[in-house]
Amino acid sequence: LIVTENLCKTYLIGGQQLMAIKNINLAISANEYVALTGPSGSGKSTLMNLLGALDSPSSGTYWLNGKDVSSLQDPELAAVRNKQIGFVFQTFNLIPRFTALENVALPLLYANMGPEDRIRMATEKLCEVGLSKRLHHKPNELSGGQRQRVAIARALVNNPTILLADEPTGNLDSKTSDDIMDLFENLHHAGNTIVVVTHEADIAQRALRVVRLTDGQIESDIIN
Amino acid sequence: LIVTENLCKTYLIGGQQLMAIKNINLAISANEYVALTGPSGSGKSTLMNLLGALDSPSSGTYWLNGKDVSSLQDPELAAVRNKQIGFVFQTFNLIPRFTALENVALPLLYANMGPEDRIRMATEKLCEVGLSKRLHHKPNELSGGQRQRVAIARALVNNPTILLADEPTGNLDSKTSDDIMDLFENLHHAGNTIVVVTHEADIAQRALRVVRLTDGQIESDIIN
Ligand SMILES: Nc1ncnc2c1ncn2[C@@H]1O[C@H](COP(=O)(O)OP(=O)(O)OP(=O)(O)O)[C@@H](O)[C@H]1O
Ligand SMILES: Nc1ncnc2c1ncn2[C@@H]1O[C@H](COP(=O)(O)OP(=O)(O)OP(=O)(O)O)[C@@H](O)[C@H]1O
Ligand SMILES: [Mg+2]
Ligand SMILES: [Mg+2]
Repeated sequence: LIVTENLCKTYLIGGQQLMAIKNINLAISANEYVALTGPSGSGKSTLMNLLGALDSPSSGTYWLNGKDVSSLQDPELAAVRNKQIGFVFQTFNLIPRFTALENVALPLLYANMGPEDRIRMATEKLCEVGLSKRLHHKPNELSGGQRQRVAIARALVNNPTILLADEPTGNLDSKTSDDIMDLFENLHHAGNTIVVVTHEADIAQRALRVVRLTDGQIESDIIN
Repeated sequence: LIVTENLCKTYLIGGQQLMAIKNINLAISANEYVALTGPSGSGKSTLMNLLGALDSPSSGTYWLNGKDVSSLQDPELAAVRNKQIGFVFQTFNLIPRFTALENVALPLLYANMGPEDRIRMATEKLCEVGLSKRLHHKPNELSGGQRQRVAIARALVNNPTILLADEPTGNLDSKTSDDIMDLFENLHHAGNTIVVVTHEADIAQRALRVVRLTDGQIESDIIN
């Protein structure tokens, strides 16, 4: 499903090359559940952004469903990002002037759903993450963990075949964390593919495979 | 050092009153090390913002060092916020167009330090949090955990007597987390006061007292 070959991402800063990820060779099959771990700064978010087709590599290739992602153009690229992939950003990336409900309903514009169905579906997702009483709050009227859950609901609302979640429980207490991980497991049991970046050992243990990055490279890739 | 009496914060939203915190009575002495825990949305950040004099309560009183904080005006209020208190925000609140070094040096403007001393002090703090190689990166050129550590360095740079840290390790791997908690313990052993909001049990265990919030009120207040 996901295959990368010698994937590299280099930044130019202060006149120097900084290799955020170097020669990543990764293969993830459909219906896998992978945890991506590693120290702060090791390249996890960079890799996730490439897998989510939100960024392009400096070199190397990324095949998604057998297609070279760098050859994709809109509208196909937009469809991949919005319908096939659900992405939970490490910094949430919510739209400040939209309410929780409006933020979560947004990807459904790609699902050819009428406005009533979009509201109903978005409401359902927000209830699943425990935010039934916060539908009409804007991001600055929500706590950190509530914003994180809006980002999670938005990633799940299109029933994606691939969920890419970058540290989805960093702002959540353990009970709420468990609820979110249960949701992810439901998605997995329905046949979908999950990649979760996490710093927490107990979250990583719930995955079936753990890939560890250090200094932009894969240090280990172990079946749980 | 910190005394609150019937502290309340209420928001008006959708025509309704939302009591984020209700009748908080809290007393923290100098040189205490307190963990503040509780479910997502329970009022922890709201309380921290009040303790940091970054926001004012809807009702109730907050005495800091024996003074009623609501009676403070600039420049005394600004001095309290910038010299006496170090605040690590849950969402970091870094200045996007400033580098890590410039962000950390900013509070030192209140310390009457010349520019060379400010650069030296800010560099030292960034090295202490492991960012010696990221001094000239702007926030959008840093990973999530690196931004979090810039926020921590900025809170520590003025050697505050009170450190208020709102989920300071949420984006950090366990080794980096331990390093940060060691820094906090050094500050504590030097006689200062620490309040840390955390969802992680092992971080809470390093404190000497644990205050738990639920639904805006103190549920328990226990010596560790
Ligand atoms: N501006 C606002 N208007 C309305 N409600 C608000 C506003 N800001 C916060 N709230 C609500 O106040 C409650 C407390 O928020 P707070 O940020 O203090 O929670 P928290 O304990 O820090 O949560 P977390 O662990 O998720 O960070 C939340 O339920 C939130 O929805
Ligand atoms: N625009 C940029 N310019 C220069 N360097 C960058 C840029 N963006 C990221 N980096 C660097 O690339 C490296 C990898 O960043 P990345 O965000 O992928 O790390 P991460 O593993 O997600 O870390 P964390 O666990 O802290 O979130 C970091 O060392 C970071 O400083
Ligand atoms: Mg990251
Ligand atoms: Mg909070």
